[in-house]
Amino acid sequence: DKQFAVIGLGRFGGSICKEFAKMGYEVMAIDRDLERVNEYANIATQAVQANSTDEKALVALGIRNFDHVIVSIGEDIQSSILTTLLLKEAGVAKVWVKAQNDYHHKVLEKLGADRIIHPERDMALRVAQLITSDKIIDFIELSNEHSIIEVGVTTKLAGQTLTELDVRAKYGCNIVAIKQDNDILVSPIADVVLKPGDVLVVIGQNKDLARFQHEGV
Amino acid sequence: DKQFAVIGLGRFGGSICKEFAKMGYEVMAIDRDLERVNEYANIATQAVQANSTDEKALVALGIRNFDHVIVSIGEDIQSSILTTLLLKEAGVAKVWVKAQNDYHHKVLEKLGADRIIHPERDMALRVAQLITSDKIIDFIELSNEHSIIEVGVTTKLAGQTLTELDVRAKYGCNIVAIKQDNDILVSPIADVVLKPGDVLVVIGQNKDLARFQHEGV
Ligand SMILES: Nc1ncnc2c1ncn2[C@@H]1O[C@H](COP(=O)(O)OP(=O)(O)OP(=O)(O)O)[C@@H](O)[C@H]1O
Ligand SMILES: Nc1ncnc2c1ncn2[C@@H]1O[C@H](COP(=O)(O)OP(=O)(O)OP(=O)(O)O)[C@@H](O)[C@H]1O
Repeated sequence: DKQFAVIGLGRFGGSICKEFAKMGYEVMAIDRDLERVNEYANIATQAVQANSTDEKALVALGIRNFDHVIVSIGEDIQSSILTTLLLKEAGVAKVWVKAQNDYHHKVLEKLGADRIIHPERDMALRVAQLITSDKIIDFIELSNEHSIIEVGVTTKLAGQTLTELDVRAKYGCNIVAIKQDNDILVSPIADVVLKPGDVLVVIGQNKDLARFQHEGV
Repeated sequence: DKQFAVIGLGRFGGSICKEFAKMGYEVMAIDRDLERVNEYANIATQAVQANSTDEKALVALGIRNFDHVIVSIGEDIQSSILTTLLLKEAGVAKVWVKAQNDYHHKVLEKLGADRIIHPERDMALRVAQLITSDKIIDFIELSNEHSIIEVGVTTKLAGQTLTELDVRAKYGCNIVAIKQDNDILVSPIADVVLKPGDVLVVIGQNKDLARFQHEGV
């Protein structure tokens, strides 16, 4: 059974603890602020007050026994960096760190952080896409060139089946699911008749998706 | 052409401004902290120092002419709430707000916020899934019961084609794309021979995806 610890109980770290608890996983919640620690006393398996830049404190917590530690210290970039260094030096296998900006990211990379996370920046990219494309209900980046988008079925598309629409031939995109009446149809869906208010989940290259949005919807 | 404004230039609001600028959209960047405003002077179309809880300041900025305003004030929940109230009363059509917690979310809902965003919490859910499932490379929630996951092709699956694997019949999941050699194959992909290191992008109901992960990969 893997041992998890979260250092820094802000919105990100705190949500990770809550999710672990909900999934039935044990987690040690660590923060230097006693109020935060108390907030998680009944959520995490253990909630401990400690300053993670204090090597002795980390040793006392037995941090080297943890398989996976998440560092979610925000504003104090130097503390986040020092904590990451100490964790990797202690031999923790997986250290995932929330980064504040590109400089923070570069330093963490050099220190061997196993994964660097930018929650606000990644969500901002998604929100910017949603705001600027009227027809997109949701947008998920798969790679630099491919995405998955959700678009609503308008009167233009309603009454047709996917076979009739033939999105693959016309736009090079694939409709992988249809959200209809609070349900998601995954497959086979070629003969489903589209209704206004349905949502198409479409995968493809960004330029093809853009064309589909503008001409096909 | 739509007019966008962002109030609060933290990591989330600041990234929205940078993304709008990159996409070629005009945006007004607003913050009460002059240092933040100066940071965005060369990024946003306009960068203005203002306290968004000051109704006169909002009127002076012509805020009612904006089609879409994003409120990304973090720690100061009361300022975020008051700002949202003032924007909706000023008649701004779309007000999207970053929320700190569930209480903040409920109040924003009552005030008519058009979309409420939880970047850190949503990313935490995704990270918790990734950490606890060894085989999942990425995970995107489509709804309460459906997700898209990315799993690596192991020696167990290598050498076969999707037709041979027949994931749809065995697990009720759909493989919608294959990441192979830095490329993404969207379709048709039934006869592609899987190689170790390839990544399968799979859509399905969560319970079916869990079964596929445990037995099929
Ligand atoms: N050296 C440290 N040791 C332990 N905890 C720390 C240390 N430095 C900061 N913290 C804790 O990290 C938590 C998160 O920090 P902060 O609120 O600055 O981050 P944040 O990035 O704004 O958080 P989020 O965006 O996830 O809400 C705080 O509760 C703080 O007490
Ligand atoms: N009343 C206000 N008017 C204008 N700007 C404000 C107001 N209150 C706060 N701000 C600004 O909002 C910005 C973001 O606030 P803060 O850093 O607390 O949020 P945050 O949620 O931690 O940000 P993020 O997670 O996006 O980095 C700050 O730059 C702050 O100056």
